[in-house]
Amino acid sequence: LIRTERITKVYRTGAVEVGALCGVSLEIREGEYVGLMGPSGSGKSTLMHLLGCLDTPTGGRYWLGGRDVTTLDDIELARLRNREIGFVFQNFNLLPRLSAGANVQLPMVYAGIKPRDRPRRARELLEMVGLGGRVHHRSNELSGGEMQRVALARALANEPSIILADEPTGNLDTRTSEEIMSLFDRLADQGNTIIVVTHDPEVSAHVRRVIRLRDGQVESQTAGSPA
Amino acid sequence: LIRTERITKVYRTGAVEVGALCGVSLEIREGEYVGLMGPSGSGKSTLMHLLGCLDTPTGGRYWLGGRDVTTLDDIELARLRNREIGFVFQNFNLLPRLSAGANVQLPMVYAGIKPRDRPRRARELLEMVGLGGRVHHRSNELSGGEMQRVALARALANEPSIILADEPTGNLDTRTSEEIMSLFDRLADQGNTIIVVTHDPEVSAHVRRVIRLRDGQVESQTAGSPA
Ligand SMILES: Nc1ncnc2c1ncn2[C@@H]1O[C@H](COP(=O)(O)OP(=O)(O)OP(=O)(O)O)[C@@H](O)[C@H]1O
Ligand SMILES: Nc1ncnc2c1ncn2[C@@H]1O[C@H](COP(=O)(O)OP(=O)(O)OP(=O)(O)O)[C@@H](O)[C@H]1O
Ligand SMILES: [Mg+2]
Ligand SMILES: [Mg+2]
Repeated sequence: LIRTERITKVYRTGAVEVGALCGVSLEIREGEYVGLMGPSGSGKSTLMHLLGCLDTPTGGRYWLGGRDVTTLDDIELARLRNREIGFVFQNFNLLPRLSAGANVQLPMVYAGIKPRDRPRRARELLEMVGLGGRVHHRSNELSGGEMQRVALARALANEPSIILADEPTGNLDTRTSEEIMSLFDRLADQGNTIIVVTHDPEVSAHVRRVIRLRDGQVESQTAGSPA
Repeated sequence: LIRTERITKVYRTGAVEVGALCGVSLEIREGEYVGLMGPSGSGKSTLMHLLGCLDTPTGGRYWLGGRDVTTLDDIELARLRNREIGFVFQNFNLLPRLSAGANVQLPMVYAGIKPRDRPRRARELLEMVGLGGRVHHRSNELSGGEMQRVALARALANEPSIILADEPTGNLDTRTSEEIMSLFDRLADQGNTIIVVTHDPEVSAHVRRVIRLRDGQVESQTAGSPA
């Protein structure tokens, strides 16, 4: 489903060049439940943005569902992102002045879901992440962990078959974190493809395969939870 | 040093009122090394903002250094925050277009540190958190864990005697997280007063006392690391 061949990403900022990813080749089959780990600054978010078609690589190839994404035009890319991929951002990326419910409905608007169906679906998704009581709260009036869960609910708005979650439990206490991971476990059991960035061993214990990055390269790949 | 008596905080958003803190009384002596834990939404960040004089309680009393903070005017409060308290925000709160070094220098400007001394001090603080190579990078060009560490370096800019850190390791891998906690350990050994919000038992294992919140109230207080 997801195949990359030596993808690289270099950020140019002013006179400085930062090699965030240096030749990453990996293959993730449909329905796999993968953890992505590695030190701070090793390139996890960069890789996730490339896999989620939110950014383009500086070099290398990326095939999604057998199609080379560089051959897709902007409209096809946007449609793919909106219908097939759910992305949970490390910094949540919510619209601060919109309510939690409105944030979750936003992807549904672009997917053409009927207006009368959206509020109920948004409420159900927020209840699934434990925020049924916060539907009408503005996202800038929520706690860190609450915003993080709204970002997850929004990522699931269009029932994507590929879920990319960048540190979905970083701001959550142990019990809430377990509730979120059992939600991911259910989504994995339903046959969805899931990639979770984490540095928490309790989170990576749920996945079936771990890819470890270091300095922009794949350092190791293991099946199941890491030692 | 820090004493609160039944402080409460109610957020009014539109027609809804959210009781974030409901009567919290606690005492923290100079040089104590305290962990603040509790579920997502239990009021940890709210309490930290009140203790850091970044917000005012809806009710109750708060004495800092023996002075009732409600008697201080805005100028005295700003001076206290800038000179005595270092605050690490859960959402980093960096100026995105400024470099890491410029962000760390900002509190020094308000404290009247000479311009020629600021760059070296900022560099030293960034090196202390492992970011010596990122001094001139804009903070919106950094990874999540890198931004978090710039926020910590900035909080230490004026060598505050009280350090309030809201989830300082949420975005860090285990090894970087340990480096940051050994920095906090050193600051504690030097006699600074430290309060760290965390939900990570490996972080709370470093502190000498844990205060647990639930639904806006103190649920328990223990000495040393929690079970
Ligand atoms: N600006 C605000 N306006 C309205 N309600 C708020 C605001 N900030 C926080 N709240 C609410 O107050 C409660 C406590 O929030 P707080 O941020 O203190 O929790 P927290 O313990 O830090 O949570 P987390 O671990 O998720 O960061 C939450 O339920 C939240 O919805
Ligand atoms: N927009 C950007 N411009 C320039 N450099 C960037 C940008 N985003 C990230 N970087 C750099 O690229 C490297 C990889 O960043 P990335 O965000 O992928 O790391 P990460 O593994 O997600 O880290 P963390 O665990 O701290 O979130 C970092 O060293 C960072 O400084
Ligand atoms: Mg990241
Ligand atoms: Mg918080």
